[in-house]
Formats: sequence, C-alpha cells, structure tokens
Amino acid sequence: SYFVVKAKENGVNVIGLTRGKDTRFHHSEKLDEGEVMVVQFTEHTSAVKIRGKATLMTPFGTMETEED
Amino acid sequence: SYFVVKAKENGVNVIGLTRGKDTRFHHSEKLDEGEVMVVQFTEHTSAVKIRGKATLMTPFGTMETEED
Amino acid sequence: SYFVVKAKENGVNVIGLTRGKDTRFHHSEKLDEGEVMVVQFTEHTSAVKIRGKATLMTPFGTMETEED
Amino acid sequence: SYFVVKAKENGVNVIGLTRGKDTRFHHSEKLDEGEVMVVQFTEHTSAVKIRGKATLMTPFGTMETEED
Amino acid sequence: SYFVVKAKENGVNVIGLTRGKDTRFHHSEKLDEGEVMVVQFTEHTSAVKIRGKATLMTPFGTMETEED
Amino acid sequence: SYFVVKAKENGVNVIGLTRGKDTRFHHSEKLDEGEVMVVQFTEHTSAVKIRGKATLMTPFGTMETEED
Amino acid sequence: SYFVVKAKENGVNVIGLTRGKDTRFHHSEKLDEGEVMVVQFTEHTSAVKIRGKATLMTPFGTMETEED
Amino acid sequence: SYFVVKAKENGVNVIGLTRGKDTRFHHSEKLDEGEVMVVQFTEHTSAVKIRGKATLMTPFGTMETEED
Amino acid sequence: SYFVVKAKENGVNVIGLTRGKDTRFHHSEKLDEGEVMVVQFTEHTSAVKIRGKATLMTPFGTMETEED
Amino acid sequence: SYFVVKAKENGVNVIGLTRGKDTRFHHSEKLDEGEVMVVQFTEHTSAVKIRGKATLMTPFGTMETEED
Amino acid sequence: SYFVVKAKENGVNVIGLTRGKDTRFHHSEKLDEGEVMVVQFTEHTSAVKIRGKATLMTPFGTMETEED
Ligand SMILES: N[C@@H](Cc1c[nH]c2ccccc12)C(=O)O
Ligand SMILES: N[C@@H](Cc1c[nH]c2ccccc12)C(=O)O
Ligand SMILES: N[C@@H](Cc1c[nH]c2ccccc12)C(=O)O
Ligand SMILES: N[C@@H](Cc1c[nH]c2ccccc12)C(=O)O
Ligand SMILES: N[C@@H](Cc1c[nH]c2ccccc12)C(=O)O
Ligand SMILES: N[C@@H](Cc1c[nH]c2ccccc12)C(=O)O
Ligand SMILES: N[C@@H](Cc1c[nH]c2ccccc12)C(=O)O
Ligand SMILES: N[C@@H](Cc1c[nH]c2ccccc12)C(=O)O
Ligand SMILES: N[C@@H](Cc1c[nH]c2ccccc12)C(=O)O
Ligand SMILES: N[C@@H](Cc1c[nH]c2ccccc12)C(=O)O
Ligand SMILES: N[C@@H](Cc1c[nH]c2ccccc12)C(=O)O
Repeated sequence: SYFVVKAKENGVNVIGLTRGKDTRFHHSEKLDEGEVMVVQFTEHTSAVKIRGKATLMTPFGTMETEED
Repeated sequence: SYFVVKAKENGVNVIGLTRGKDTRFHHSEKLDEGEVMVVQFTEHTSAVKIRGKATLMTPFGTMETEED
Repeated sequence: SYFVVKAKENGVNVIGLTRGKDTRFHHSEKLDEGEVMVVQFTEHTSAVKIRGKATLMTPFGTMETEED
Repeated sequence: SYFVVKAKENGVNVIGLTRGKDTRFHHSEKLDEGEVMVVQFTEHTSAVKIRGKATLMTPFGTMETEED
Repeated sequence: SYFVVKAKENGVNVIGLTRGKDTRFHHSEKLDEGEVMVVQFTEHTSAVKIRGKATLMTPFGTMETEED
Repeated sequence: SYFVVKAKENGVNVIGLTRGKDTRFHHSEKLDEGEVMVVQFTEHTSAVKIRGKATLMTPFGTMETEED
Repeated sequence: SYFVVKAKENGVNVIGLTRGKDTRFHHSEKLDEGEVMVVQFTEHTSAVKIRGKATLMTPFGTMETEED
Repeated sequence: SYFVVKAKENGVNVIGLTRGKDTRFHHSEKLDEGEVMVVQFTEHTSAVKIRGKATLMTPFGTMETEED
Repeated sequence: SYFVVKAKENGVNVIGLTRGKDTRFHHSEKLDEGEVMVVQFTEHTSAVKIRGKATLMTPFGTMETEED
Repeated sequence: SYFVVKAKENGVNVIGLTRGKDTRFHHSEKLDEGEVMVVQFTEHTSAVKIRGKATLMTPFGTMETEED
Repeated sequence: SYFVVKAKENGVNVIGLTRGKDTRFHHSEKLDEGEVMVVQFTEHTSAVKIRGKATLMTPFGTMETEED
C-alpha cells in the first residue's frame, strides 16, 4: 500500500518515522514545489509526517495539508 | 491498513497505545496546525488516540474530532 | 480490521474484553468529549464495549451509542 | 469478521456459544440501554445469541431484534 | 463467513448438521420470538437447517422462511 | 462458499453428491414447506442436487426450481 | 467456485470431464425438468459439458443452452 | 477461473493447448449446436482455442466468435 | 489471469514471448478469421504480441488492434 | 498484473528495465503500427518504458503516450 | 502494485529511493516528452520521486506534477 504527496510550495518535508518500540525521524525528504513523491510503508517506516503545503492522495481520499 | 490525521490546530496529539496484555501510551506525536500524519497499525501499536482538533480520514469514512 | 470511536461527552469508556475461554475487562480507555480512538481487534482483545455517548464508525456503517 | 450490537433497552444479553462438538453458553455480556458491543467470532465463539431489544449491524445489513 | 437468523415466532430451531461422511443433527438451538442468532460454519457444522418462522440474513440476500 | 435452499412444498430433497473419482448420493436432506437449509461445499460434497419446488439463493443470483 | 444448472426439460445431462493429461467423461448426472444441480470444479473435474435444454447460472452471467 | 462456451452450430471445437515449453493441441471437445461447455485453465491447459460459431462468456465480457 | 483474442481476419498471430532473462518468441498460434483464443500468462510466457486485425478483451477493457 | 500497449505508429519500443540493484535495459520489443503487446512484470522486469506513439491500457486507466 | 508516469516535457526524472534503513537515490530514469514509464515498487525501491512536468496515473487517481 502506498500514497502520493505533491508539494505545493518549496521546502515540503516528507518525514519517515521508525517502525518498532521507538518512534523517531529516520529520513526527511525535501520536495520543491510541483515535485511528487510516491511513498510506501516499509519494514523501517510505519508512520509518515508531512510538513508544508502539499496534496496527499491515498486510495481512500485526497487531502490538502495546511489549508482548511 | 493505515489512516490519516490532519491537525486543525497546534498541539494535536496522535498517541500510540501498546499492543499486548498491557495498554499504555508508547509514543505521542505532536502535530502543528496543517501538518498531516499517515499512520499504520503495527506490531507495537494496536490502538491510537487523537487529542485536539483534527480531521481523521480512513478507508471507510472521514471524521472531525472535537466538533459535533 | 479496525473501527473508530469518537466521544460525544466526557467520560466515555472504550473497554477491551479478553480473548479466550474467559471473558473479562482487561482495559478501559477513558475518552474526553471530542477525543477519538482508533481501535483494532488483537490477540488480547476479541470484543469491545462502549459506554457513554459516542459515535462508532466501522467499514460497514456508523452508529450513535445512547441515542435512538 | 465482526459485528456490532447496540442495546435499545436495559438487560440486553449478548451470549457467546462454544465452538466445537459441544454447543453451550460460555459467556453472557449484559448491556444497558445505549451501550454498544463490537463482537468477533473467535477460537472459542462460533455462534452468538442476542436476547432483548437491540440493533444488530453487520457488513451485510442491519437488523432490529424483537421488532417486526 | 456467517449469517443471521431472527425468530419471528417462538420455538424457531436453528439446527447444525455435522460436517463429514455422516450427516446428522448435532445441535438444535431454540429461539424465542425476536431473538437473533449469528451463526458461523465451523469444523463441526457444514449445513444448517432452520425450522419455524424466521428471517435469514446473508451477505447475498435476505429471505423469510415459511412465507412465500 | 455456501448457498441457501428454501422449500416451497413438502418433500423437497437437498442431495449431496460425493467428492472424488466416484459420484454418488451420500445424503439426502428432506425439507418440509417453508424450511430453509444453508449448505456448504465440503470435503465430502462437491455437487448438490435439488428435487422438488424450492428457491435457491446464491451470491450470484436467485433461482426457482421447477418453475419456468 | 461453482455454478448452477437448472433443467428445462427431462433428460438434461451434466457431464464431468476428467482433469489431467487425458480428457474423458467420468460422470454424467441426469436431471429431470425443474431439477437443479449446483456444481463445483474439483480435483477430478476441470470441465463440464451440458446437454439438453437448461439454464446455466454463473457468477458472471446466466445463459440458456439450446436456445439462441 | 473458468469461462463458458456455447455452441451456436454443430461441430464447434473447444481445443486445449498444452501448458509448458511446448504448445500443441492435447484435446479437442466437439460441441453440437446448443451444447454448453464450462472450462477451466488447468495444470495441462494454459490456452484454449475455439473454432466454429459460438458464444464465449467470461467474467469480463461476452463475445461471439465468427460474427463481427 | 487471462485475456481473449478474436481474429478479425485470417492469419492473425498470437505470439508468446519467453519468461526469463532472455526475451524471444517461443510459439506463434495462427488464428483464422472468427477464431477465438483464450490465453493465460504462464511459467513460460510473460508477454504476448498480437499481429493482424483482432479484438483483445481483458478484465480492464477491450481494444481493437490495427484500427485507430 | 499486466497491462497492454498498442502501437499507433511504426517503431514503437516497449523496453524492459531490469529488476534489482542495477537498472538498465534488458530488452526492447519493437512494435509496428497496430500491433499490440500484453506485458507482465516479472522476476526480471520491474519497470517498463514506452517510446513512440502508443496507447497504454491498464486496470486503472488508459493513456496515450506522446499526445497531450 | 505499480503506477504510470508520462513526461509532459523533456528531462523529466523518475527517481528510485532505496528501501531499508538508509534512503538515497539509486537510479534516476530520464524521460523525454511523451515517453511513458510504468513503475513497480520493488525489493530495492520503496519510494519514488518525480521531477519535472509529468502526469502520474495510479489505481486511486491521476495527478499532474508541477501544475496546481
Ligand atoms: N514506532 C511506532 C510508530 C507508529 C506507528 N503507528 C503509530 C501511531 C501512533 C504513534 C506511533 C506510531 C510503531 O511502529 O508502532
Ligand atoms: N493492548 C491492547 C490495546 C487495545 C487494542 N484494542 C483495544 C480495545 C479496547 C481496549 C484496549 C485495546 C491490545 O493489544 O489488545
Ligand atoms: N472471550 C471471548 C470474548 C468474546 C468474543 N466474541 C464473543 C461473543 C459473545 C460473548 C463473548 C465473546 C472469546 O474470545 O471468544
Ligand atoms: N459448537 C458449534 C456451534 C455452532 C456453530 N454454528 C452452528 C449452527 C447451528 C448449531 C450450532 C452451531 C460449532 O462450533 O459448530
Ligand atoms: N456431512 C455433510 C453435510 C453437508 C454439507 N453440504 C451438504 C449438501 C447436501 C447434503 C449434505 C451436506 C458434509 O460435510 O459434506
Ligand atoms: N465426484 C465428482 C462430483 C462432481 C463435481 N462436479 C461435477 C461436475 C459434473 C459431474 C460430476 C461432478 C467430483 O468431485 O469431481
Ligand atoms: N483434461 C483437461 C480438461 C480440460 C480443462 N480445460 C480444457 C480446455 C480444453 C480442452 C480440455 C480441457 C485438463 O485438465 O486440462
Ligand atoms: N505452452 C504455452 C501455451 C501458452 C500460454 N499462453 C500463451 C500465449 C501465447 C502463445 C502460447 C501460449 C505456455 O504454457 O506458456
Ligand atoms: N523475458 C522477459 C519478457 C518481458 C516481460 N515483460 C516485459 C516488458 C518489456 C520487455 C520484456 C518483457 C521477462 O520475463 O521479464
Ligand atoms: N532496478 C529497479 C528498477 C525500478 C523499479 N522501480 C523503479 C522506480 C524508480 C527507478 C527505478 C526503478 C528495481 O528493481 O527497483
Ligand atoms: N528507506 C526508506 C524509504 C522510505 C519509504 N517510505 C518512506 C517515507 C518517508 C521517508 C522515507 C521513506 C524505507 O524503506 O523505509
């Protein structure tokens, strides 16, 4: 299962949080405006945080970050 | 299976509860307004609690916390 | 498979009943009004009881506790 | 696979029948009016009986007990 | 996979037939009017017979016994 | 996978045919008018024959025996 | 996976063809008008031939034999 | 997975092609007009050829051979 | 998973390409106008080429070769 | 899972990229106008590139290369 | 599971990010305008970044990079 993040401004961060007992950031991918990242959950990533203005597209819906 | 939480105000908490005989908080991720977190159930997380004003998007529906 | 419980008043209880020969309460999570809990069935939880005014959202429908 | 029972009156009984050669009651959970129970089939429970006025919600439909 | 039987009169019988070379009744659960039974196929039950006035609800349709 | 047979007259026969090299009747369950039988395919039953006036309900459609 | 054959005249034949290198008839079940047979593919049957006037009901459609 | 062939004329051939490195005809079943054959892919059959005027019914559509 | 090819002219070729490091033609089945071939992917075939005027029917759509 | 490529001009290339640490072209199949190729992902192919004017048909949509 | 990228200008980059503890670029495939790439997640690729003007087609939606 995967989902899609499209940056609507420069400096959007797609942050991977570690799977396991401990929850911390293991990677933060910077996206410039217009760039798109297609992202899976993995053995190392069980939660993802998105900072900055972006569109999130999942199998069950699309959502704008930041905006209401 | 995963779901999406979008903070509608600062200080929203996405809290992971432990899987197993014992149920306690193992991690609380703070979200600022507009930030989005995409969250899986895992070997360590079998329940999730959301505190603060947020939108929850799941495969079977979207729900606003706090509001009626 | 999981479902969502949203408290519509303070003091809502989401109670986990034990899996196995014996059926008893193993944990009761208190929710304040507006808080949301996303809940799985697990190796230790094979039935869940909800006390207090709440909304239950499942893949096959949404239901209000308490109300008619 | 699970289903949901909502009590429409006090004293509703959600009764678990044993899996195996023998069929008998192993547990009866009492629900007060408005309480909701989310119930799985399990290694120990292969049939469930509902006594009293209640709403049953399953993936393939919702049914009122007692009423026509 | 399971289905639901709701008794529309007293004395409805939900009868389990044995799985295996031999086919005979291994259990007959009596339902009073308004009672509901949620029933799985199991290692011991591969056919179920319903006697008396009842509603049968399955994933692929609902049927009234007795009536036309 | 299972299906449902409802007898529309007395003396309806739901006949199990043996699985394997050989095909013969291993059991014939008699249904009186209005009785319903919910029937699985099993290790011993790989074909079922229905004699008499009945309604057959399957996941992919409902059919009347006897009638046109 | 299974399908349903309903005889629209006497003497309809539902013929099982053998699975394996060799393809020959291993069983021919005769149906009288109005009789219905519910039929699986099995370890011994990988093709089925229907002779005579009948209705065939499958998950992906219903078809009349003989007629145009 | 299976599909259905109905002969619209005499002498329709349903031809099984061998699975494996080599592709040749291993069986050709002759159908008379109106006869229907329900056909699986198998360990020995990985392609099927249909000669003569027939209707092919599959889960994803129905097609007439010969005609435009 | 399989698909269907119907020849709309004589001399249509349904060509199997080998699975593995190497990609070459291992079999070319010639179809005359009106003939239909039902084709699986297999241990030996991981791509199929169709030459000549034909209709291709798959679970996700139907396409005419040659024509626009 | 597979998809379909139909060449809309001569010289369309369907290029298989290698699976594994290294990503390079392992095969390029040339299609003439009107020819169709049905293509799987495989042990050796985890990405496919299409050059030239073609129609791509997948389970989740159809797309024209080259054109807007 | 796979998705499709169509370049809407020259110099579009489809970048594979490594699976595992470490997240870095392992391959960047350059697409010219009109070229299409069909892309899987793999043992080595658990996230993909798209730079430049392109259309992304997934099972759950289509999205334009760059544009609003
Ligand atoms: N390390 C956590 C990350 C996580 C997943 N889902 C969560 C929900 C809430 C808080 C943390 C998490 C885990 O694998 O379980
Ligand atoms: N530790 C519990 C957490 C939990 C999951 N679902 C629940 C429902 C109610 C109460 C607690 C829970 C468990 O793994 O089972
Ligand atoms: N301990 C019981 C809990 C339970 C599950 N489903 C039930 C239905 C009715 C009564 C009890 C239950 C079990 O695991 O089986
Ligand atoms: N002990 C029975 C309980 C049961 C399940 N389904 C039934 C249907 C009818 C009667 C009894 C049952 C069993 O596991 O099989
Ligand atoms: N003992 C039989 C019961 C049965 C299941 N399906 C049937 C259909 C017809 C007659 C009997 C049956 C069996 O397990 O196979
Ligand atoms: N003994 C046969 C019964 C059967 C199943 N499907 C059939 C179709 C036609 C004739 C017989 C059958 C078998 O298991 O295969
Ligand atoms: N013996 C053949 C029967 C068969 C199945 N599908 C077919 C299609 C065509 C001809 C024969 C068959 C086999 O198991 O493969
Ligand atoms: N022997 C071939 C038969 C075949 C299946 N699909 C094909 C497509 C084209 C040509 C031949 C085939 C195989 O098993 O692979
Ligand atoms: N031999 C190749 C055949 C192939 C499958 N899909 C492809 C896509 C493009 C080119 C070749 C192919 C393989 O099994 O992988
Ligand atoms: N060799 C790469 C090919 C690949 C698949 N998906 C990709 C996405 C981007 C770049 C390369 C790829 C792999 O198997 O993983
Ligand atoms: N190396 C990471 C790549 C990754 C996948 N999903 C992510 C989400 C956010 C950041 C990095 C990633 C992993 O396999 O887990």
